[in-house]
Amino acid sequence: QARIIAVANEKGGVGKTATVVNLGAALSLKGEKVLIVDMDPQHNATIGLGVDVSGEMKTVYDLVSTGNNVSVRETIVGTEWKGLELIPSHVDLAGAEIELIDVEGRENRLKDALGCIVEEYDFILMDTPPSLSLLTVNVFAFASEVLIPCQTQPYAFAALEGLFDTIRLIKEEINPVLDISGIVATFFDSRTGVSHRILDKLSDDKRYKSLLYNAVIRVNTTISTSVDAGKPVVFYRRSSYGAIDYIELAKEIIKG
Amino acid sequence: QARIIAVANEKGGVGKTATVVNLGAALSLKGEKVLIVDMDPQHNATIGLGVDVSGEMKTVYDLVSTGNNVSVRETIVGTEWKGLELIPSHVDLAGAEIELIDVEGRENRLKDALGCIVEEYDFILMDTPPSLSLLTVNVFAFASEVLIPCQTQPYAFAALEGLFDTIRLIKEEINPVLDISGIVATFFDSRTGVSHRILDKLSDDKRYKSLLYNAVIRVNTTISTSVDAGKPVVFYRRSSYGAIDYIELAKEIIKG
Ligand SMILES: Nc1ncnc2c1ncn2[C@@H]1O[C@H](COP(=O)(O)OP(=O)(O)OP(=O)(O)O)[C@@H](O)[C@H]1O
Ligand SMILES: Nc1ncnc2c1ncn2[C@@H]1O[C@H](COP(=O)(O)OP(=O)(O)OP(=O)(O)O)[C@@H](O)[C@H]1O
Ligand SMILES: [Mg+2]
Ligand SMILES: [Mg+2]
Repeated sequence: QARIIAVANEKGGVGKTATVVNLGAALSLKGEKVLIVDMDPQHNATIGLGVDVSGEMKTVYDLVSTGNNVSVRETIVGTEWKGLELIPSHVDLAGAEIELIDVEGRENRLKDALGCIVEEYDFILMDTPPSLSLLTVNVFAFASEVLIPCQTQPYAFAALEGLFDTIRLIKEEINPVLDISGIVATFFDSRTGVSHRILDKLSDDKRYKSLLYNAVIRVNTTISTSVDAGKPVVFYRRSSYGAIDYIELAKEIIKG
Repeated sequence: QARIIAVANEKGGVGKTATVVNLGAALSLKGEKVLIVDMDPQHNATIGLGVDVSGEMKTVYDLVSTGNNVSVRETIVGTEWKGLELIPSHVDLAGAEIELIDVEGRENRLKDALGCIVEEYDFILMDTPPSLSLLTVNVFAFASEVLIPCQTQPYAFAALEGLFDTIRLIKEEINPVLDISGIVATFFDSRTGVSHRILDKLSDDKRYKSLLYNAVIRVNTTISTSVDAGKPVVFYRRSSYGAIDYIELAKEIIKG
């Protein structure tokens, strides 16, 4: 039975996509069978995995929209790397919110579509847009865990409180098994005071300290360069900080 | 008559708030009278200007929601700096989307509320969340210009095409005077190849080259440190790259 993990934070640019792509790849490197679901219309995880959505390909849009009778297997694409598969996204996904406005059970479209493949993976990692849209709610309705990337910056730390409230509400109203499994500090820059200050705030705050992973993702330009190459950083340059940090995080998550 | 500028980009974390706060401050430093409107429920621009929204204060939420009869003047707060005023945001703003779902003319709530004060400022800068929500549409309906921060990173560059489409649609359907006034490159790091490559792509692409400001915002940790101090970077440390770059941008924007 797969661990179904939503990677979410309404604050933008904190490393959600970087975490889905690179943690997913690091888990596959450790022999886990991983499915990545790109639920962001900006389809950044799809780009980061080097997958080019051509005209014929089915995407997560086809799964959640009402017009199509597409089976989930038709939407799963392989990547260059063993044990790492993807359900790609597409810009059309932005229209799903309006299309589903009057549809009964619209928050469970993803869960209904993916329920039948859960046994085939060890991990399902889902990327979300930086907003609490119907797409993010669909991801929360299906997930059993939420992994929260938190940039070591003041705005990102300030966003945590609201995010915890949101997840508590989802747990009460939509998905009783949903829990926050962890917070991973990202963009850590040991040369700057603000990074240390925010990391200290995370480890001192009683709401967050027990959830904070030991693995910290350092700021590392190889992570962005690897996006350009359409490869996760662990497959782009194993010796980089980005690769080392995401492998550390993968080890910690596998231990559970 | 004020120049009414929306600072927007659906890609998260590209420096929208940093641009609103720091460009706004730099413009006020040059003697312009500036109003900042924080239309993001995460109220980051409010935090960045050191304004603490206490129980009694009226916010932009009071202006757009239906229950309150609040005049715009009640929502305007001064900051520590001359010529720089703010309409703060509040987390309650996230609820406005649902509350306004059946309200006639819901996209023009902000425009209707702020129309009467346009004569009193030289610039009105509006911060937006990283999504195309009703809040962002309200900002686009009121603005006459859109300033787009674009991080010199692959995902941010990829987001431009969709953003241009969105703005074209808003111009056709809601606000015929809306135009993109410029793109400002942000987080530029001269030490990394990816930054140079994306800056080159911006200046070579015929869709973007004529819109690209000469001023480039370099990556600079003083920008985040200044957030911690609740001060725009031009008032926190005038000699920093962040302050120098935003003053350059302000000069270019004043020249129009
Ligand atoms: N540790 C890191 N060091 C340096 N750059 C990083 C790091 N993690 C991510 N990046 C880069 O920073 C940018 C923001 O990260 P990313 O897009 O993954 O964040 P996000 O939370 O998914 O953003 P959005 O809110 O738009 O979905 C990207 O260009 C990415 O390549
Ligand atoms: N030029 C810069 N150099 C270094 N850090 C920066 C720079 N500009 C902004 N930052 C910091 O990077 C983070 C992201 O910037 P910011 O929050 O302004 O982006 P945004 O587009 O408003 O994000 P969101 O999409 O969440 O609204 C913040 O912590 C900010 O302080
Ligand atoms: Mg993302
Ligand atoms: Mg912002």
